[in-house]
Amino acid sequence: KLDFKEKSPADFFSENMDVCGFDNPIRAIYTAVRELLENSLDACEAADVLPKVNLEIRKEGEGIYVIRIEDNGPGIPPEHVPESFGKIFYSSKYVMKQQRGRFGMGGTMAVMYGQITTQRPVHIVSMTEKQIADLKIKIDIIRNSPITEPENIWKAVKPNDTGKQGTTIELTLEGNYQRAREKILEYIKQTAMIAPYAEISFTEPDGSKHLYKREVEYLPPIPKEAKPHPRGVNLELFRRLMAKDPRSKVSNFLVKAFQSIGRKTSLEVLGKADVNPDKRVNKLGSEEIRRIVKSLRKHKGFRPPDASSLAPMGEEMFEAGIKRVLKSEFVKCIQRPPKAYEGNPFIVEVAIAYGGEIKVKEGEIKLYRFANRIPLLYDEWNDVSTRVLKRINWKRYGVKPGDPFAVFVHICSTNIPYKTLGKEYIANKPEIRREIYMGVLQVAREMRNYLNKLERKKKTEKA
Amino acid sequence: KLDFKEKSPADFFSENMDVCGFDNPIRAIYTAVRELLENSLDACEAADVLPKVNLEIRKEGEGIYVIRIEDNGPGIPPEHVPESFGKIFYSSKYVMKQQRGRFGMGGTMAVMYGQITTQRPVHIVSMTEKQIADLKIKIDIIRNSPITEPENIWKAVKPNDTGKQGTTIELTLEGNYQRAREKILEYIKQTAMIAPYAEISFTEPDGSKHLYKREVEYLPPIPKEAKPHPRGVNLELFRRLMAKDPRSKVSNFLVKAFQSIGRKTSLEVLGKADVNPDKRVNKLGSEEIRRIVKSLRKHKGFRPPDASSLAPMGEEMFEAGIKRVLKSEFVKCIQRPPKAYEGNPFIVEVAIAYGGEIKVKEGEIKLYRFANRIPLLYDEWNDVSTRVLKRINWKRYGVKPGDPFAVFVHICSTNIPYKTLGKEYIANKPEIRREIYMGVLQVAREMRNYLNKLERKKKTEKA
Ligand SMILES: Nc1ncnc2c1ncn2[C@@H]1O[C@H](COP(=O)(O)OP(=O)(O)OP(=O)(O)O)[C@@H](O)[C@H]1O
Ligand SMILES: Nc1ncnc2c1ncn2[C@@H]1O[C@H](COP(=O)(O)OP(=O)(O)OP(=O)(O)O)[C@@H](O)[C@H]1O
Ligand SMILES: [Mg+2]
Ligand SMILES: [Mg+2]
Repeated sequence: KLDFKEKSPADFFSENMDVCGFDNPIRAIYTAVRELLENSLDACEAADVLPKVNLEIRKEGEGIYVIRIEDNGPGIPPEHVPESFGKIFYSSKYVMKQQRGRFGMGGTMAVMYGQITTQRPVHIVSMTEKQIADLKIKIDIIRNSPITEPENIWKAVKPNDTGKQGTTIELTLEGNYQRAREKILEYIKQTAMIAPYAEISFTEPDGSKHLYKREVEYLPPIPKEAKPHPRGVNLELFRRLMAKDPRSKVSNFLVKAFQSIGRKTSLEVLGKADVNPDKRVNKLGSEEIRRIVKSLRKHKGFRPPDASSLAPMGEEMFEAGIKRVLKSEFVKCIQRPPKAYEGNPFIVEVAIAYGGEIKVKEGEIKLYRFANRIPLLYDEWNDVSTRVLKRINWKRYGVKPGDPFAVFVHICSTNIPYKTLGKEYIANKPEIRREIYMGVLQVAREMRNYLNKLERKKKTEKA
Repeated sequence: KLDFKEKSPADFFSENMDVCGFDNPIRAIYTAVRELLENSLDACEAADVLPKVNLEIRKEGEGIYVIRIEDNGPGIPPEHVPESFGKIFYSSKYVMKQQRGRFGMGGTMAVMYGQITTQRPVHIVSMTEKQIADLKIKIDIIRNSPITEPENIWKAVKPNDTGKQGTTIELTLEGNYQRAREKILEYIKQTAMIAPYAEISFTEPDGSKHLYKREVEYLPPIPKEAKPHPRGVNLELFRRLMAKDPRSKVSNFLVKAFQSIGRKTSLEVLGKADVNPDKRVNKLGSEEIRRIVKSLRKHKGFRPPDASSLAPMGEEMFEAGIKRVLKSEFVKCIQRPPKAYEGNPFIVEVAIAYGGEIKVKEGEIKLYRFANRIPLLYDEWNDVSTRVLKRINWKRYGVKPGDPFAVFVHICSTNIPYKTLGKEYIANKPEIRREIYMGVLQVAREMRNYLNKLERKKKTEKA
């Protein structure tokens, strides 16, 4: 009488859309815009192309909108288009480098929400270097697999002789644009601030156009895939790395599988674990593996992680972006050194701004949060950055909540520890919290110096 | 050069444990306890058995604990044990009635966290009416499938001639019991308050025992599986219901597929949709289906959902539980009438208590949140109940933040709209928010009357 069932990921998420950021028609249209724009920016950056994205939202009917997004990225290889948008947990981003996408579900969830609320397929035109694919895609939700129109996708693929590349997506969904409008505009504005090399045009349903021109003409260096950092490694990860390199001597394996481990460190770690460094990986016993992992986790002297898998803003670019958008007289950004949590390299960048067009609610502290260049506009109360700000005694820095200052926190990592699949807020990881705290103290001190100077200047002027 | 990959759900969640409530060793041991205890209580209630649960946490080594839980429930059929704990999205609770479990992943995630951090299998002894199964289970994470010891589970199954039934689980995991202790104890205490028919014993690593005896000797009525309520139905759900009943006339289909639709309402809805009531379901065109769903969503006159799929506390039982635990002089509970959001029936119960052992932080309002009899102890800031409390002008009710009063919100539904897979907080659904708001106003007024009486009594005594 108990009915045991298995569900596919698509089936599961179709009944749990709240955990993916599709709570209601207001939030859904925001999340869909977010997921599509992040995909376009990821694709352009990974292909080393200065992004040019046209976003348009048209009204189709009462409470029904069409989101159209067009980018100048590399396009999507035709054979991967159906599953990229018709299968949950399908992605080209399951690799260890900084990108906005990571879950392999954002695009598919937007398509699913559109399908659930309007029954309409998503329309994709993908122009790669050699081919153009023009496809409509729905999701077989029970099976977690795409249904393509035409059924044989190759009937809709032809050679690309236009010289242009990029992806165009049209998605129809139930939405409440009026109530989502302010958040969508803020999201695009903050995206332009944190990705000043991107050109983004946005056309609203009523025809109003917004254009964010490129402010810089160069991309940040493309992140390279990294090996895991040994700090915080766990037994499962260790065993998976072993499975890829079973015949190496364990001392060589440690150097090859992890970043920041050289020959000397490898021998040190194995010494403390009491494991013969010349033993082959596939000959290690369970207890030896356990001791190696324990020794890795206790080891204090690892080189900090190499930052080549990350693409931080950089202090100057971040300050310039904030100045341009908020027009503040004082802006200071600090980039903390690279660290790792649970094997994942990360860099925290903290900025503070005073004056200009900063609008602060009474008694509140204005906090802008970013993760891998994604602006986070919801659910800030439980976010790790909010927790840090609560601990700061702002009086010591010459300000109080409600004063015209704003704090900016940008976390870059190969794996952002989101608490929700809707990428709303970030988990309270002690290593990350510490870096945010140190960064906030540093920039808060700089702001205090600036305010003191301002104060002295006022006094000299009065006298 | 782009590496497109598909991941199984287990593989995905093994790298995204933060979205499931396993953020770190403190939170993980709490979440594992939660998931296991909720499974035991669900199983006993569904089998109409007064729950008796023994929970024990033992220290195994430095930062390593064993959680052992034993219940007197129906046990798990041996053929379903491996996948119940070794496969994500496998569940007997994918049905439309109130239960704590719903996702089909809690138990498996606890096993996975234990395996990732200690490589140990979970040990399960399941005693059903006729069989005893004694199995160790690990998860093939890449494949999302169980690895059982013994490989042929039937070698570990024998007849049950003990006359006893129930499930015993031993799970070894990395945890930080010291820092999780307070929350675990609070969780068990609040569970005893909201499930006063359960007997729960808890033994801590240092040997201290806590026993929560049964306060009532009867179970709430067992929820029955419900049909969806038409309010807020969407096109995808409608099509799936159609697929189950293709040959009925659409007027009969509406009455059979949904609760709260009688013949008269069915004809009304079809009339507004301009669809022939005698047309067979499998003959309906896309446009007709669209109009029917639109008409269902706009229809104002549906009977409220039948509450037989829900198991609210009831005002008296809730008040008694609060009085017993907090010893407050004044406790008032209001049960709101059954409503629905997005096709899911729900009932909100709100209570307020004044005085007694209520501890409130300065300037804060003490809020206890429950969903389907699960105490929610984390991430309250973004919860729908917190949003409601922020809108209340407490001065009008004779109290201010920091006074010794507490608000309790219990939401029962066939589908609780959690925002996280760790079941931390609840999405801001307008229908639910409205019922909480109305309930809080009602109980706040009762508290004001009580405080006024108290005030008058003081004055008469002085005079
Ligand atoms: N505009 C685009 N240009 C090129 N490739 C794209 C584009 N949009 C999506 N893709 C491809 O489709 C895949 C699936 O996208 P989807 O948004 O579902 O997941 P993701 O971006 O990998 O992860 P996340 O769920 O975190 O966004 C991506 O990994 C990428 O390879
Ligand atoms: N103590 C128990 N007694 C009887 N059955 C159990 C017990 N624990 C687990 N089960 C069975 O195992 C299944 C899987 O449990 P699991 O916790 O993974 O998912 P769930 O409870 O269905 O949903 P959720 O993820 O929301 O908890 C349950 O649906 C139930 O059938
Ligand atoms: Mg994406
Ligand atoms: Mg469960």
